[in-house]
Amino acid sequence: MRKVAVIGLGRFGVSVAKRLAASGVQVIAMDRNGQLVNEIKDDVDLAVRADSTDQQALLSQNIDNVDVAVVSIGENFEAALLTTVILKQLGVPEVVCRAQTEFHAEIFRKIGADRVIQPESESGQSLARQLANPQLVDFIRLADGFTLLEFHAPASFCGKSILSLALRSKYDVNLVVIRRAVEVQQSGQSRSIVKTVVPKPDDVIEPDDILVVVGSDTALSKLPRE
Amino acid sequence: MRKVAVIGLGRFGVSVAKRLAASGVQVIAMDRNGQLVNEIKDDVDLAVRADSTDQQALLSQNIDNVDVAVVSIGENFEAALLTTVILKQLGVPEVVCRAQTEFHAEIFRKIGADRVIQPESESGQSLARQLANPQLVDFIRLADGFTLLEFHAPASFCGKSILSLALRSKYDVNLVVIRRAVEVQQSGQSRSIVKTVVPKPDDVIEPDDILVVVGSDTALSKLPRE
Ligand SMILES: Nc1ncnc2c1ncn2[C@@H]1O[C@H](COP(=O)(O)OP(=O)(O)OP(=O)(O)O)[C@@H](O)[C@H]1O
Ligand SMILES: Nc1ncnc2c1ncn2[C@@H]1O[C@H](COP(=O)(O)OP(=O)(O)OP(=O)(O)O)[C@@H](O)[C@H]1O
Repeated sequence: MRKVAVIGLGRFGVSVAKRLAASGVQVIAMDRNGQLVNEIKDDVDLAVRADSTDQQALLSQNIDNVDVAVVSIGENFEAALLTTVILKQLGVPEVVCRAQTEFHAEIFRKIGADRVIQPESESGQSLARQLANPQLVDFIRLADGFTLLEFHAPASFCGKSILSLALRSKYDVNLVVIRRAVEVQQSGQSRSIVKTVVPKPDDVIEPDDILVVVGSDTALSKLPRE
Repeated sequence: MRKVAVIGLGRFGVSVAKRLAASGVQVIAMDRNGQLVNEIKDDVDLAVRADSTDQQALLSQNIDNVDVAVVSIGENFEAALLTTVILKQLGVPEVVCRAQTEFHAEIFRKIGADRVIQPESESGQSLARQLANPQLVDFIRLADGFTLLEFHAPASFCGKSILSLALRSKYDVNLVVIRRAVEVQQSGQSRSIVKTVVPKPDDVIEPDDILVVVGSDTALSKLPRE
């Protein structure tokens, strides 16, 4: 079972730790602030009060045995750097660091961080993407620059069959599923529920359909939006 | 053309403003700190130094005519609240507020924010989702009993074209992407990397291909495994 250490229980660290634990990953949460450790202990497998720049403290908690360590120490940049260096020296396969700016991010990479996250910048870009594409419902990053994207069917697609749209050859995207509102009769009343449909070649796109597609960001940006 | 105002040029605000401008949206960036306004003026349509709690200042910049206003004032919570209230009074259709905590988020919603973003919490969940699923695909958004499954291409599929396999009509599953090992030449050495491919109708399945498919659990259980 995947074992992840989250060091630094600010808003970012707490969010990572709780969400990981909820997904069935084994989580060790660490902070030098005892109160924060206390607040999270019911949500994770192990909550430890310790100074992460102390190699002994890390070893005594078997942090060297985790698959991933997330270093989410914010303002204390030196502590974050030192913790990262120690973790790589202890052989932790993947170390993810939260950085305040691109400058900080560069330094984390140079000292061995496998991945660097800038929350404000990431979620700023995520919001911008949604505001620029109001039909966007959700998207998920897949590996290798591929994204899974949900958006309202553009008017130009409606009434056309999946086959005739030829999304793969025209746009290099794959239509994964369609979410469609359908009328259901339930105890004498008609109500609308959303059904997930695996699109067949002869299926016709309806207005209000939500299309779930996969493709590279470049390919997705070429899809019609209106 | 979509017109968005970004008020507060911290890391989040700058990220939203620049990414929006790059997507072809008309952006007005505002901050009371002249230096920040100066730093962004080449990246947006209009960069204004002003106090956003001053209704006159907002009106003189036609902020009441934007489609969306993003209030990304961080530490100055009262200013963020007041700005939000003014924007809704001026009739801005959509006001998005950046909140520091769930408590702040609640208050923004109560005073009329249409949307509230908590960057640290959002990107923490996004990282957790990726760490919990190293192949980076999320099954939860494909609700309604649909699952995304990755499996080695069965021998019976190899050498066949995607079109001839007719997965959708035969098995009621959708082939999302194929992960395929390819040889790459890098500085005189040949190495193998895994590429993610959007399958085209004429593509032929190769041995060792990993097929990523979507379908109901029942449908997936009927796929050949050998
Ligand atoms: N040497 C250390 N060992 C363990 N924990 C530490 C150490 N130094 C700082 N921390 C912890 O890191 C946590 C996060 O730090 P801080 O709150 O500065 O980060 P932040 O990036 O502002 O957080 P947020 O995720 O809320 O934006 C704090 O709870 C702090 O106690
Ligand atoms: N009344 C105001 N009018 C205009 N701008 C303001 C006002 N009050 C604060 N600001 C600006 O809001 C900006 C963002 O605030 P601050 O840096 O506190 O936010 P933050 O949330 O910490 O930012 P980040 O996005 O980097 O996390 C600052 O540049 C500040 O000058």
